[in-house]
Amino acid sequence: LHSEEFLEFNISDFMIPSERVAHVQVGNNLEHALLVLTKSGYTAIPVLDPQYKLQGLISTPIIMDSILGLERIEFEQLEQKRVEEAMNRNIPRLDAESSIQQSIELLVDHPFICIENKEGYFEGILTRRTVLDQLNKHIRR
Amino acid sequence: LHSEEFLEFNISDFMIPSERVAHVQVGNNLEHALLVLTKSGYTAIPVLDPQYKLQGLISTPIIMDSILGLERIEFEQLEQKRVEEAMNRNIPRLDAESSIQQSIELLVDHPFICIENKEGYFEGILTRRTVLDQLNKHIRR
Ligand SMILES: Nc1ncnc2c1ncn2[C@@H]1O[C@@H]2COP(=O)(O)O[C@H]3[C@@H](O)[C@H](n4cnc5c(N)ncnc54)O[C@@H]3COP(=O)(O)O[C@H]2[C@H]1O
Ligand SMILES: Nc1ncnc2c1ncn2[C@@H]1O[C@@H]2COP(=O)(O)O[C@H]3[C@@H](O)[C@H](n4cnc5c(N)ncnc54)O[C@@H]3COP(=O)(O)O[C@H]2[C@H]1O
Repeated sequence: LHSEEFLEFNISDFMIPSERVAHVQVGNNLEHALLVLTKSGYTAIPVLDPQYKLQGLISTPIIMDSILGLERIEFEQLEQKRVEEAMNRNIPRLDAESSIQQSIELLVDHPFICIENKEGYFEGILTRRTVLDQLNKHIRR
Repeated sequence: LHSEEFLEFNISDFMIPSERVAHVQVGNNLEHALLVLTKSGYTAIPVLDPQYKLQGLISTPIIMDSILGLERIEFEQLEQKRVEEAMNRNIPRLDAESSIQQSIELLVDHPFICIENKEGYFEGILTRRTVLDQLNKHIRR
């Protein structure tokens, strides 16, 4: 493993840029969010506000859990609830100057990490797939 | 990076053993599968048959896509459809003697890999988190 090469990873080169990241807005309802997730095929996506700043993360487990009643999943509630009520606000972020070590540490517990610039604008996401792909190429020499 | 150590990974030591893996049966309906996914908090889990052999994988994207109508997601269809109709049957597997290189190569495209023994019985799963955790400890020396 040629450690210096592997560790010279540049986040900007490897992140999925914001224009290619499926996302929803804080004000959307959960029915809309579930449709976006279903059509994109992703299980979790970022939540942005109208200023394009990162506010949280919404996922199918979060949505389903929010409408889980005593006896059944109450799908009729999806229209009534908003993304900002259910979303996970506590999400890790990095900026484009962060190191691969910081990225890997966070990717242990998070399938993707949001990248934002110094002003807090959403720039893209770094995924586990990207890092594992680099690791795979690396150990194949 | 002490490559020899890192690559001496033993799958049996690092996999989540079958008794701790949430799963469903081929004959369950999608409403049951969605409840298991929601209560466990996972987005995708293995599908087994009554002989405890691995048959496929079911996920919230697969379930939602299978009931996606022209105008809305048709939740009432969940009771009518079975796991075996919707599940992804084309899933990669490894046995406990496989190498970390084989594991990493598959984990590039799959969040977890099913481990089965020589007779085809389900033994457990190896997750991206486990491999990234090892990588993280490794680069911190
Ligand atoms: N349309 C597709 N084409 C090919 N492979 C697909 C795919 N959808 C999912 N996968 C595979 O499944 C993994 C898990 O996807 P999931 O949606 O749960 O979890 C995803 C999703 O929550 C998020 N994500 C990835 N790309 C995204 C995007 N363009 N927009 C929004 N969120 C994204 O990052 C997580 C980790 O992504 P990662 O690539 O490491 O891992 C992905 C990828 O290996
Ligand atoms: N209850 C929980 N406690 C702590 N962290 C949690 C968690 N549920 C999810 N996570 C975190 O979210 C990641 C993605 O979970 P997901 O359910 O989409 O994707 C999971 C799920 O599809 C499957 N999986 C993991 N553990 C499982 C289990 N015990 N039974 C069945 N499937 C499991 O393997 C995928 C990758 O798992 P991985 O651990 O790499 O990655 C997990 C883990 O980092």
